Amino acid sequence: EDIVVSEVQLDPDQARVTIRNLPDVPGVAAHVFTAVAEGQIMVDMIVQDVGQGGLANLSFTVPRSDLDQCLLLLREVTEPWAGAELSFEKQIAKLSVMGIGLRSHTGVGEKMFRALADAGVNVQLINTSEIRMSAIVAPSDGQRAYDSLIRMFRA
Amino acid sequence: EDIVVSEVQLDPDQARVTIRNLPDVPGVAAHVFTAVAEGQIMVDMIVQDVGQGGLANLSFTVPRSDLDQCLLLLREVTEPWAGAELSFEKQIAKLSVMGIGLRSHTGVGEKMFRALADAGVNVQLINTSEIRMSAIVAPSDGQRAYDSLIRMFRA
Ligand SMILES: C[C@@H](O)[C@H](N)C(=O)O
Ligand SMILES: C[C@@H](O)[C@H](N)C(=O)O
Repeated sequence: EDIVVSEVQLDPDQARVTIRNLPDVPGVAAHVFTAVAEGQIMVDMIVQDVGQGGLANLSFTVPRSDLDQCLLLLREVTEPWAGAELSFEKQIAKLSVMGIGLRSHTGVGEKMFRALADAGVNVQLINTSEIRMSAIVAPSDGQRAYDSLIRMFRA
Repeated sequence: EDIVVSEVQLDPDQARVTIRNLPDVPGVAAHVFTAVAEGQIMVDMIVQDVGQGGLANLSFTVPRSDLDQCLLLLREVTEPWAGAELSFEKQIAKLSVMGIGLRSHTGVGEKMFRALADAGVNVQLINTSEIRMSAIVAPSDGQRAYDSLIRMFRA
């Protein structure tokens, strides 16, 4: 059985914000998160993949109750960046598989994504570390994804 | 002083792989990570931001010594996906700020990114959780980024 995975979590209370076409230069992430911190907004998961052509995209999650305030701050901070596009998803479901040594146990990621796939759940965002692997899915998929992960990891 | 941040780490021994234009449908992430797991390859940081137009990008890091094997497996698994593009960076520097409650302390992300910005370091990828915030930067920026983070967090 899977003793490396200690817990499976479903967090249905966050929202996701995405900023596309940020200038991919030093200081931009700092500007964004300084603005968000000024709003006392808790940022949970930040995801940025590599940029292309001098532009980068950035997504992060916040408590749903902070979304409006967050968007207000972001509109202001992204205003000087002409091409930047702000978008958001008010309802998301965040699934997390937690444990220790999740990367040295090469099977955990595979199992997590297979469990989600078997449940027909599309993975929208991924963010992982050695102790927590998280996937964002549509809110309507949250429960089914959670059940599938529980079965997979017998957590 | 910052008691919430317990440690700053520089990991100069990983490589980054990116797959662009993956079909954004259930089962794709599972396929990718099953293939990688079959190669016994340790995946550290996985980052996937939201897709667009039915396509998604996915990046992850592996030990540099596993890069060639990883690319071999990925070429095979992505072959059926016509538009998928594989790219990689053999040398990266991964900076991590570690502690507890990193998201509830709204200042930590802001400080981390400001420290990197002040050092003139461009952030290529971001992956965060409550206990670890990681940024991938160019290998030539690794030491300077590390020094700047140490100063910021007096860790
Ligand atoms: C996009 C953003 O992360 C930028 N590369 C920065 O370093 O701030
Ligand atoms: C791109 C990949 O994550 C896909 N959305 C999946 O669910 O497998």
